[in-house]
Amino acid sequence: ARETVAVVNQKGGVGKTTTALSLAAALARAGERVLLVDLDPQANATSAAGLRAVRPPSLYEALTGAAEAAACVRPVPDEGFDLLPATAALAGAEVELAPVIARERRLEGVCAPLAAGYDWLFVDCPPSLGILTVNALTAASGVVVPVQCEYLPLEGLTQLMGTLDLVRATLNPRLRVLGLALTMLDSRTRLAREVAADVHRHFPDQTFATVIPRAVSLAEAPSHGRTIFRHRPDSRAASAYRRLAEELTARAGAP
Amino acid sequence: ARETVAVVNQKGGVGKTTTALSLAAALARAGERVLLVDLDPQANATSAAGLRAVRPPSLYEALTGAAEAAACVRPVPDEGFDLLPATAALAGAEVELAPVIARERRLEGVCAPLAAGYDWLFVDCPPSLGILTVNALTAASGVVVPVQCEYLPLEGLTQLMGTLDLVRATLNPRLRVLGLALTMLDSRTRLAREVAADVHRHFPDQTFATVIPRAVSLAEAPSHGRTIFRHRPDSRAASAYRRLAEELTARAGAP
Ligand SMILES: Nc1ncnc2c1ncn2[C@@H]1O[C@H](COP(=O)(O)OP(=O)(O)OP(=O)(O)O)[C@@H](O)[C@H]1O
Ligand SMILES: Nc1ncnc2c1ncn2[C@@H]1O[C@H](COP(=O)(O)OP(=O)(O)OP(=O)(O)O)[C@@H](O)[C@H]1O
Ligand SMILES: [Mg+2]
Ligand SMILES: [Mg+2]
Repeated sequence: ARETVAVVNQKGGVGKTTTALSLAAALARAGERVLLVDLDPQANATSAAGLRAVRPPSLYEALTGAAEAAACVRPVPDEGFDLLPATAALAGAEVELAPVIARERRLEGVCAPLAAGYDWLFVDCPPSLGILTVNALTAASGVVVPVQCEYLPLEGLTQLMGTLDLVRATLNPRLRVLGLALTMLDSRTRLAREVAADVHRHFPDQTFATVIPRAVSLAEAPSHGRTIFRHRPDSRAASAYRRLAEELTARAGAP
Repeated sequence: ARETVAVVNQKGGVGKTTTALSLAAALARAGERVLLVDLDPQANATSAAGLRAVRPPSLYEALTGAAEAAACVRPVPDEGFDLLPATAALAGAEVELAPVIARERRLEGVCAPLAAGYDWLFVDCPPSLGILTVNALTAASGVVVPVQCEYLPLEGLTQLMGTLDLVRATLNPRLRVLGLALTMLDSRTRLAREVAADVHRHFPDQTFATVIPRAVSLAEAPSHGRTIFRHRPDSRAASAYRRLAEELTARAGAP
């Protein structure tokens, strides 16, 4: 694959799932071969992609070695990308993997045989910096960090950058930040504009120029099991994620 | 204490921290003795209460037995409640506690000697159903569940209720739901009204009548290290949390 992108931020509700899903869908519509890996036991990406009652084998079986990774992948109807789905069983993986040798490399092992079949892999991470997220950072070639334009989310960025440095030093030297994406921007509020300006000031080169606006269409789409491109293809939100996908492509490694 | 309240929801960014903090502050202003326990390694409640560079001992030292619980508690200036603060070290607790006998009862042991000194204990939980949250559910007498009025947060409610049943059956028979609080309601959007109606339909008795509106003042307050009652005391947001505190008091056990 050209890039294996971990979509990561330990702060809750900042748009990781929405961003991973929408980037995967945008690139698939541009003709790329895309695999979305749902690494969150809450399985929001799986549900938002329209897969509601996922039976094994899922990512859990692939991580624990109970099934071949390829057997767990399924196509997402009408969207054009593939999905490696999560189930609630993944919650047990954090504890079950704790004593395993090289426990941070399990996802790397799952993705390795799949990477040749896709141009892009996206990994939707849970809101924590625990074993699952570290697995994503170890398997990834780069990270995209959704940043919600409010104070508490901004505070978490420093800790996240420290974790990236640590993973780069101990587990994955090739890991880099592909970009910070400002999400859910409500540009009418001064707080949002101030936080956005702060992020630009501290991370001038890394912050994507494209900003994702706050848009109820993005919150509605999961209830229909559709991405924004099927729910509201002509919306500002859809074109924002299309532009973000183009920016990401420009920053990514050569095809 | 009259109640030890776990503020819980594994979905990220639904208002757990804002609700735990604002309820603690509202009750303190009503003359109650209140302790807020920050159980999240991201320490958002600690930071939002104005404590920025917390040195040990913190909740981490209390949980691991390295320090007495009482030695870790500190008053929050100008707010009138006490805080048992979190630090990033708590992230290690999930893994460190995994092999410990009765690991789900650590927080119960921390809270037990403190409970006599307060009318209310509030525990702000991280966005997961891992060992830390299970500790909160085991130590608590009741839970308050903030529910953000969107689809993905609604999906997580069923899983949460299953976890509460499991904890009630295996660890804490007295655990009950004190209420579901609809948060961040943007009543102009049909999605929010539909989700709110859904929650009322499925949980008619448990849903608080008070709804917390979406209000930028609540997102701004943490940047000043103040609760809404010092940041915007006359706002709709402040009076909403005051009313929520009154509703909670009516449902709580006898003083
Ligand atoms: N730009 C946006 N405008 C409006 N709502 C949005 C936007 N992006 C995401 N949402 C909604 O906000 C909520 C949180 O988003 P999302 O679930 O993508 O965040 P997350 O970081 O993956 O959360 P978690 O930490 O729980 O995994 C969801 O209900 C989602 O549908
Ligand atoms: N009613 C509201 N109106 C507007 N913003 C709000 C409201 N309640 C909370 N916020 C803001 O929304 C963001 C998420 O809220 P909060 O941190 O309280 O949620 P949480 O459930 O504790 O998140 P996490 O899962 O990361 O612990 C924060 O930036 C907060 O300041
Ligand atoms: Mg998510
Ligand atoms: Mg929180």
